Amino acid sequence: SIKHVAIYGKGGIGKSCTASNIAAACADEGHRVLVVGCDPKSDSSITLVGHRIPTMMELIQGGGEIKEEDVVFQGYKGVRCIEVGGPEPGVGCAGRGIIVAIDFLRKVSKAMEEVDLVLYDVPGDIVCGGFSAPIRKGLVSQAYIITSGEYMPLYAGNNISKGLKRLNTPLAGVICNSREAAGEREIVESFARELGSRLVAFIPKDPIVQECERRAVTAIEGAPDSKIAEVYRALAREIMSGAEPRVPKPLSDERLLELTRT
Amino acid sequence: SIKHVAIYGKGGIGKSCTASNIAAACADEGHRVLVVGCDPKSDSSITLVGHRIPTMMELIQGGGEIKEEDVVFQGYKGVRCIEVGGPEPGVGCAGRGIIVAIDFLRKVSKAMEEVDLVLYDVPGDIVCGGFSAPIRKGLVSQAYIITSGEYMPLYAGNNISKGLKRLNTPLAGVICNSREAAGEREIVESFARELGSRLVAFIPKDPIVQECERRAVTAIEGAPDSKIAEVYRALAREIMSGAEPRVPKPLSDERLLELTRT
Ligand SMILES: Nc1ncnc2c1ncn2[C@@H]1O[C@H](COP(=O)(O)OP(=O)(O)O)[C@@H](O)[C@H]1O
Ligand SMILES: Nc1ncnc2c1ncn2[C@@H]1O[C@H](COP(=O)(O)OP(=O)(O)O)[C@@H](O)[C@H]1O
Ligand code: SF4
Ligand SMILES: [Mg+2]
Ligand SMILES: [Mg+2]
Repeated sequence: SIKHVAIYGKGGIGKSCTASNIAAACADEGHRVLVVGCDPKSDSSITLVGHRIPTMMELIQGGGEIKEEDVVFQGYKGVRCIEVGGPEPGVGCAGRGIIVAIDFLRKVSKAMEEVDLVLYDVPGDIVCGGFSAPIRKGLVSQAYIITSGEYMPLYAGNNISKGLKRLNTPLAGVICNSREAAGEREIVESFARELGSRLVAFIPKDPIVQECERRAVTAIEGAPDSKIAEVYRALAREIMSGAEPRVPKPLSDERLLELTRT
Repeated sequence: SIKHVAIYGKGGIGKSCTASNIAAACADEGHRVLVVGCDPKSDSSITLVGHRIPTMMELIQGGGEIKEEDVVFQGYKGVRCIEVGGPEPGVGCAGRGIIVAIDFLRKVSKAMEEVDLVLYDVPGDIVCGGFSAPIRKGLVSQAYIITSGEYMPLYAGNNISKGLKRLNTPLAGVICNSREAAGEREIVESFARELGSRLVAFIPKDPIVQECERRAVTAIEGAPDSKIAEVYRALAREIMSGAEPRVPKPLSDERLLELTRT
């Protein structure tokens, strides 16, 4: 059966970078992967395809007939990518856009069925009904929260876990994308444990990631023998082998402050 | 006539800190101020009131009769504060919450009429129809964008300007809250100029701000003779004397990348 996995986290924390490297690592192991970019920044697929691709919302708003090859793009080792795109600034609903795009994709393409893994890259700054659309539509079977040891990304992560709890959706694990903050690993391990989950990956901050990004490739493709590529491969295996996802138990605001003050 | 001013910017860029210091500086000059916190983090008023205050959404969701003193709190030199609060994570719409809260406030209180300045502290990570609610409802007469010289906050600022343009709302100016990035002042000055606006304040990064925040006071109250307090006072005078707000001309994605690569 197809795994539908969402990666949620604060803007700028490393969702797209991590998701695209996971996708590339899974493709290396022979899995068929579809990446669905749900961030209005539409930058989930640049390192997989080699350049920015048109968004579904741009195409839908433009009118006219749309075929599968207008929205689904193939990248590294056959990874397929779509970018939902954002609402028209100031008027639309980012969340409704995700639903419109997914419904449209189903009409023009079989991409959602002919894969082993669908990865949703979703911003977690605002945990509203809109951004939880992939979950409310019953698409996502498990979610990962990506954070660092700093207060703001943890606050966003905790808020995401409140949304997951409210929607009775299991949390499969917490990923720490290191910002080299003091005591980061212990803080994020405690955070994951208190949520009733666990830390599934500690991704070091590594300049190779940005070098590859500048060349519009993932670290998996651009530096396959590097230590960081191995970290992404291990995370990809974890995601495909499946953890025991559990509905999270969010922390109180006081506890979250305590945890980051240590 | 009452000035309704919105301050938009990416999460963590310094909206609440800047808005509360502006409010305190305006109160020092004898202006009557109301701060409306529209960020689901509900931390716009902590340094004005001295502690976190209950949010309107919590009270409204709790049911029961609500009086003015349950939602409107007085802080430093009589500054009045309300926190809208966020949607229930995963289900509500952060934007609709703002409209519900403002309509409710009007029913229980005259706070919106008995002031000279209403400051809306609004997150700008997602520029959807929801967060532009204060604008669409005709409340906000002018907006300020707060950013640093880094790509992510500038990207959010540019997206906000697209929303302002779409809603034909004037941009009164750009505020740079320094992150001490290389060439920051020049980058943000160019950004402001190309939007058809101008840089109205360059706020240095200053440890006094965080020291005061830990004591739950603004820099205006906690360090009135400091250089940073003077910067906030100058910005407060700029906001009250009014710039010539103009509808912005957003930059293209390519130009924005170019600007931050210099
Ligand atoms: N492990 C890492 N080491 C170094 N840089 C990283 C790492 N992960 C992400 N980054 C950098 O952080 C920035 C933000 O990452 P991105 O994936 O775009 O965040 P998001 O999708 O959450 O907004 C990118 O420039 C990326 O190169
Ligand atoms: N000029 C400044 N100098 C030093 N620290 C600052 C400054 N402005 C904001 N900060 C700090 O940055 C953090 C984020 O600011 P905040 O106002 O909460 O952001 P936002 O409301 O945009 O999410 C706070 O901890 C605050 O103390
Ligand atoms: S549901 Fe979320 S994305 Fe949609 S309009 Fe409301 S706040 Fe914006
Ligand atoms: Mg991204
Ligand atoms: Mg704030």
